[in-house]
Amino acid sequence: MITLSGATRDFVVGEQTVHALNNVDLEVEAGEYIAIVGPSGSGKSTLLNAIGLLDRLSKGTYRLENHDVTGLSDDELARIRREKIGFVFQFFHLIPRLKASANIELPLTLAGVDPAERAARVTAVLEDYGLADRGHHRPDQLSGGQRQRVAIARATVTRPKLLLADEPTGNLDRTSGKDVVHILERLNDDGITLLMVTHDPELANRAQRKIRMVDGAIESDKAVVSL
Amino acid sequence: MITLSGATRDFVVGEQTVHALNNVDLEVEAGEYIAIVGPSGSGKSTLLNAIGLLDRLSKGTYRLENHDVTGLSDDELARIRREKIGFVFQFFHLIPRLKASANIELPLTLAGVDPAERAARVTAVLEDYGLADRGHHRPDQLSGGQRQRVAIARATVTRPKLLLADEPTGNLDRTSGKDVVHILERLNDDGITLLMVTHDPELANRAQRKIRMVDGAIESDKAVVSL
Ligand SMILES: Nc1ncnc2c1ncn2[C@@H]1O[C@H](COP(=O)(O)OP(=O)(O)OP(=O)(O)O)[C@@H](O)[C@H]1O
Ligand SMILES: Nc1ncnc2c1ncn2[C@@H]1O[C@H](COP(=O)(O)OP(=O)(O)OP(=O)(O)O)[C@@H](O)[C@H]1O
Ligand SMILES: [Mg+2]
Ligand SMILES: [Mg+2]
Repeated sequence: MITLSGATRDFVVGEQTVHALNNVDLEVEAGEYIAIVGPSGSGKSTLLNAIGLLDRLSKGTYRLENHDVTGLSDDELARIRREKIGFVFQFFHLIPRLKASANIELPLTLAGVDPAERAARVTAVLEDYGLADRGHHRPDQLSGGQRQRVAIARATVTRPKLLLADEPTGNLDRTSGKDVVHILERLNDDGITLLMVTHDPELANRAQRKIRMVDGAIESDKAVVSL
Repeated sequence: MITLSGATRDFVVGEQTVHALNNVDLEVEAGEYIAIVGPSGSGKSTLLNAIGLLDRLSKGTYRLENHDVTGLSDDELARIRREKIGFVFQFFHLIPRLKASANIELPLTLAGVDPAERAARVTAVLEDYGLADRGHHRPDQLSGGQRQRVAIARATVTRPKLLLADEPTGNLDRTSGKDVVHILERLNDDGITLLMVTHDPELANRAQRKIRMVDGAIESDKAVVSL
């Protein structure tokens, strides 16, 4: 499903160049459940942004579902994202002036889903994520963990083929975090490819495969051995 | 140092009233090290914001260092915050157009510290928090955990009497998180009062006292028994 080959992403700050991704090779089959771990600043978000077509590579190639997406136009990338990718951002990026329910509904509207179906799905995910009484709140009227759950609900409501989650439990207590992960794992059981960046070692060990990044490179890429 | 009495904070959203803080009584002595835990949405950030004078109570009183601060003007609250309180926000609130070093330096400038001393202190904290080569980066040129550490550096660089940290390790790997907590604990050893909201049970168990919140109320308030 995903093939990165020699993937490099450089950032220039003044005189300095940061090699946020440094010659990364990666293959992901459809339906895999992968945890991405590593120190702060090691390139995890940069990797996820590249895979999610939110950012372009400086060097190397990216094939998504066997199409070379490296050189596509912004419009083409936006279309693929809308149709195939759900992204949970490390800092959510909710739309401030829209209530939680409207934020969650937006991808369904962009996908052309009819109003009745949209309303039903939004109600269902609000329930799933423990937000049933918070649908009318705008992001600034929500707690940190509630915003995080709205971001996750928004990314999953279209049941995308590829779900990319950047630190989805970083602002959640143990219980809310477990609830969220169970939902994401159910989606993976249904065939959705799930890539999750996480700082939580317990969470990482629930995946089938763990990729560890250090300084923009993949240091290890192994199956997770369940004890 | 801190006395909250009958502290209540209500939020109105449409027809609904959320009792984010519900009749909370709390006493904190100078120099204490307290963890605040509880489910997402239980009122932890609201409690910290009230203590940090970033938000006013709907009912009840707040005495800080034996002065009633409940009815003070915005200017008076701002002055007390500047002089006595360091706040690490759950979502950092860094100034987007300032580089990391300038973000960290700002409280020192507001406190009237001279330029040479400011430069020395900023350099020292950048080093402490593993950001020595990131001082020139703006927040949007930093990873999530790097931004978090800049927020912590900014809150601690003035060595405030009262340090309030809302989820200070939420975006940090285990190692960076430990480093940060060790620095905050050293400050507490030097007499700084430290209140930390955290979802990490291991972190919470390092404190001397643990306050658990549920639905806007303090459910328990106990000494932490070190095993
Ligand atoms: N726009 C940018 N300009 C310059 N440098 C950047 C930019 N974005 C990221 N970086 C740098 O690239 C490196 C990788 O960043 P990235 O956000 O991918 O890290 P991360 O592994 O997600 O970290 P964290 O766990 O802290 O979120 C970091 O050292 C960061 O400072
Ligand atoms: N401005 C607001 N308007 C309306 N409701 C609010 C507002 N701010 C917070 N709330 C509500 O008050 C409750 C407490 O919020 P708070 O941010 O204190 O929770 P928290 O314990 O910090 O949660 P988390 O662990 O998710 O950060 C939540 O249910 C939230 O929806
Ligand atoms: Mg990141
Ligand atoms: Mg909070």
